[in-house]
Amino acid sequence: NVSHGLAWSFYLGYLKLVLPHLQKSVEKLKELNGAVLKGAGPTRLHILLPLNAAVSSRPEVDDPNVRFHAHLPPLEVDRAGVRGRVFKNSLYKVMDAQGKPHFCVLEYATPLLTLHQMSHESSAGFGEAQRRHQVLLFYRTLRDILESSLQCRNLYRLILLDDQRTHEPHYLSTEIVRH
Amino acid sequence: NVSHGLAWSFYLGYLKLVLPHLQKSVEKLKELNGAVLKGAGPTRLHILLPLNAAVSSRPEVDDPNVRFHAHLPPLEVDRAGVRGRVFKNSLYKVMDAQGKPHFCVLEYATPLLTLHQMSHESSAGFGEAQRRHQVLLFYRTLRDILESSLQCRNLYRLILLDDQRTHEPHYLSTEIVRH
Ligand SMILES: Nc1nc(=O)c2ncn([C@@H]3O[C@@H]4COP(=O)(O)O[C@H]5[C@@H](O)[C@H](n6cnc7c(N)ncnc76)O[C@@H]5COP(=O)(O)O[C@@H]3[C@@H]4O)c2[nH]1
Repeated sequence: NVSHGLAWSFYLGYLKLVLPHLQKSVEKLKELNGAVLKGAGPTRLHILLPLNAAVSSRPEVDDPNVRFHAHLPPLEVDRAGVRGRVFKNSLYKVMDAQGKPHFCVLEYATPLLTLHQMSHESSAGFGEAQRRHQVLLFYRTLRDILESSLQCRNLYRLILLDDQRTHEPHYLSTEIVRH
Repeated sequence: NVSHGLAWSFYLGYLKLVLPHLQKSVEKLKELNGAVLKGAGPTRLHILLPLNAAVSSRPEVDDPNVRFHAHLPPLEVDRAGVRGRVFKNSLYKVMDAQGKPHFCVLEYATPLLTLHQMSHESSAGFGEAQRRHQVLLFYRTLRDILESSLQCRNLYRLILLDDQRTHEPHYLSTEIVRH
């Protein structure tokens, strides 16, 4: 089951590593100039999950109210023979409907890119019809893993994006701000 | 099927991106001082696949004849909302049985780390008994994907490592040199 493995891989190989370091990374960031991050409590990674797995490299393309602001200081880890493998997150400035800015760390769930590309490779074994089902399975598996994780408690927000609504010009920023 | 998805993810999200750039990256590397890479033909990524999924962060731990030499110049790509995501490979100096050095780009297949960790998480759904089977399935799926890939043709070496032989002090360097 493709999504089951991708969700576990996303957690074990990435989220478990980076989420506990987010708070410290953000505190080192001069570009914030004392600006406060969205939401009370610890710094959370906002993980965007489009139901149609249509992941953009830059969210500005989906909604100009979501703007890249700064890189967080990177984490460097020796991993599986790759020396100093770099894990670097992106801080965004999200404008709400009143024009007020909200700063938050966000990205799309990268494994959805794999699901999208696999659905176009005939030898990969599944097509566009099963893809939506795989995205939902990925979301539910990831949600369950994260809810049971002590290391990642309260350090994330999972944001499911309905492709029936992506034509709305500020759907993305609205969803991020309300989560 | 966990390994099927991990092999596709490894290809679509990583190998397809980095392998075509390896040759150019190596040519920019001053630390080689004109030293020639192992093997005639294009620069290949040597991918280590231990059958027991026991992936080390540093191969020196498994065989002191495998030594980190230099970082290749990184590739930076905007991907899924992560701006300037860094892909950086490691060049190693591998001493053979005659003490002659061979330079090559190598790493363990990182998804095997996921398999290893999943086999210890009860809620992930498989244990150590199925793990060896999953590693073999990962290897065969990856081999088939890479053999049909036009972009990655001849740019890799898959090196299966038999855990029955890892007690031999220079098993790793010997396997790398002979592939
Ligand atoms: N947003 C984001 N930023 C990251 O730095 C990152 N690193 C991993 N991931 C995602 O976490 C999961 C676990 O990663 P793992 O390393 O086991 O597999 C990785 C790994 O085997 C290989 N790979 C990807 N990036 C690198 C890299 N920079 N160096 C070496 N190997 C890499 O290719 C697989 C698939 O990568 P992605 O398809 O980008 O998504 C991964 C994956 O879903 C990331 N996601």
